[in-house]
Amino acid sequence: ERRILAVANQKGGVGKTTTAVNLGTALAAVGKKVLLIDLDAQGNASTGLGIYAEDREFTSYHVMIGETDLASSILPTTVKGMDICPASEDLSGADLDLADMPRRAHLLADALAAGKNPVQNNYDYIMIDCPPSLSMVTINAMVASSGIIVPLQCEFYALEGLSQLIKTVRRVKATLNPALDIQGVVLTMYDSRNNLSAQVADDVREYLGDVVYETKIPRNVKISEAPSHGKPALLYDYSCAGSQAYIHLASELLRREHDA
Amino acid sequence: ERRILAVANQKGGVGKTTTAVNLGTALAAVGKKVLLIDLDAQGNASTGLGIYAEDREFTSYHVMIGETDLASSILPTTVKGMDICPASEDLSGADLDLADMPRRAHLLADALAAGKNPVQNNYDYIMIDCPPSLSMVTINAMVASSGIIVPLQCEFYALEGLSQLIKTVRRVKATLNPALDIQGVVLTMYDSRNNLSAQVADDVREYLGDVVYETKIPRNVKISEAPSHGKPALLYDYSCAGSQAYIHLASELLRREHDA
Ligand SMILES: Nc1ncnc2c1ncn2[C@@H]1O[C@H](COP(=O)(O)OP(=O)(O)OP(=O)(O)O)[C@@H](O)[C@H]1O
Ligand SMILES: Nc1ncnc2c1ncn2[C@@H]1O[C@H](COP(=O)(O)OP(=O)(O)OP(=O)(O)O)[C@@H](O)[C@H]1O
Ligand SMILES: [Mg+2]
Ligand SMILES: [Mg+2]
Repeated sequence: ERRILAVANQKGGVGKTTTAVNLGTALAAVGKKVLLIDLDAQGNASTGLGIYAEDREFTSYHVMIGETDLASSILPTTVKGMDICPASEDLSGADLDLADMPRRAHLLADALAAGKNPVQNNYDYIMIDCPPSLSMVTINAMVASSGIIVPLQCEFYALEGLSQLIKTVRRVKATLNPALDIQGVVLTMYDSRNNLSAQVADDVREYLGDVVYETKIPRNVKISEAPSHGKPALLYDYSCAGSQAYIHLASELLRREHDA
Repeated sequence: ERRILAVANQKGGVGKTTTAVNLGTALAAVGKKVLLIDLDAQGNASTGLGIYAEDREFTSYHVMIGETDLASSILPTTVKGMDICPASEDLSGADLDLADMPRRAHLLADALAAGKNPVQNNYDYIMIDCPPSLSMVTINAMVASSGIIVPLQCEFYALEGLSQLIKTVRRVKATLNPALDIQGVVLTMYDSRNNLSAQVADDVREYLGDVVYETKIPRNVKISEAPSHGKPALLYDYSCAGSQAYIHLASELLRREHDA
């Protein structure tokens, strides 16, 4: 059963890239074949996996506007079993560039399914790292996906955008992709020393119930150091609290998938 | 001398809203008349100043598409001497809505200067809180401004987007607003206990020199607690390290303006 998961939240800096990179790595570590699609113009996921700007010939932008097929853009990463379709700065103007294209909301979904040997058949999990907006690029990710993983920072401002995100998911499900659901909400940068984290966690579990993963990702400096070495936290420091939390999250995700 | 400052950085979660709200409050505290314009669809600056969604009749979106004039959208805030033009969720679709409008990059600048008694004449400082993207909404803020304040989180991923931001500012300065310059870069969420913060701070000062403010904003839980009370940190806890840092930043900003 192939799974395409969009990692999305229009609130900035909540841990989308960190979750896509590290959860993807944990799934690859247990033998799943993983593709990461970087849809953020900043290209943090590409850099965090050791793919520097000069190595990115074809990117997710070129794929969406139809200049190249998806297979030609895919590169191996520093993680065995995980490939990437890298991002480029062109994505920041994508909303206008895609506006006049036919099937503009389906460009990514079509690219994943195109041809005699569709790219999506070559992977067990496809993770899509989204930019911090509800733009046409993020809509493309939602249309291409069967589930959404929502990283949620344990902060007051981060709670505020949740209802707008859920509204958008409902709208995409009703009009563009009936298979879409929120696969799970993962609490990130959880700091057990301050009340705010616990308060936000309680509010979210009350509001969303079982959709929220048991696993909380703690605030852990090793996680933020790893990208400067072009590696996910799991390769940079396997035993740190952050890496262990992403390993737990992967097993919780697999259990949910199995039970579904 | 009236100053319009855009608080911008396409990297998410770096402290744009926190800086616009608290620096604005610190300027109001020393007697400056301040207007905050919230251009982010999440509306965090509006909420952080106690303006809840149901109180926002006309918003920055309505102003930009020409449905209302700027003066009709302005509300007082919990801070004496600071008004706000609030945001709404409609902004998330703004790039497409503005695409066909004439002078689409100048809509905000025109609204600020419109009429016999232009709104911009009623304030000493106008701070514009931008969304985490280089979209047409952020371009509007850059075209309307005389300076840009760039909050920069002391993290590796945050450094990555800096060159793209500087490139965009140069392009806007060359084609749309010759008066535009980077007024300053402010280091945020600085954590003196970890090396990463110090390393990023050194890298940025080496790359940008004096553009970087001396004042660093420390990571401080009071800052992230304040928005849940609808108040800026300066009103929530005046003596905490975070509030004091924003007061220092305001005096450093005023000194730069005076010397300029
Ligand atoms: N659990 C954690 N502990 C410590 N730092 C973290 C953690 N998760 C993420 N970070 C750091 O916080 C910052 C924001 O995370 P990240 O870039 O993954 O968020 P994002 O949602 O992808 O941001 P954007 O909205 O800009 O795409 C990064 O510098 C990252 O290294
Ligand atoms: N100095 C600080 N210490 C502790 N927490 C902070 C600090 N500055 C900001 N925060 C918190 O970090 C989070 C991100 O800050 P903020 O929302 O201001 O960033 P932003 O750049 O406006 O985000 P976005 O890109 O989503 O607009 C918020 O929850 C805020 O309360
Ligand atoms: Mg990201
Ligand atoms: Mg903000």
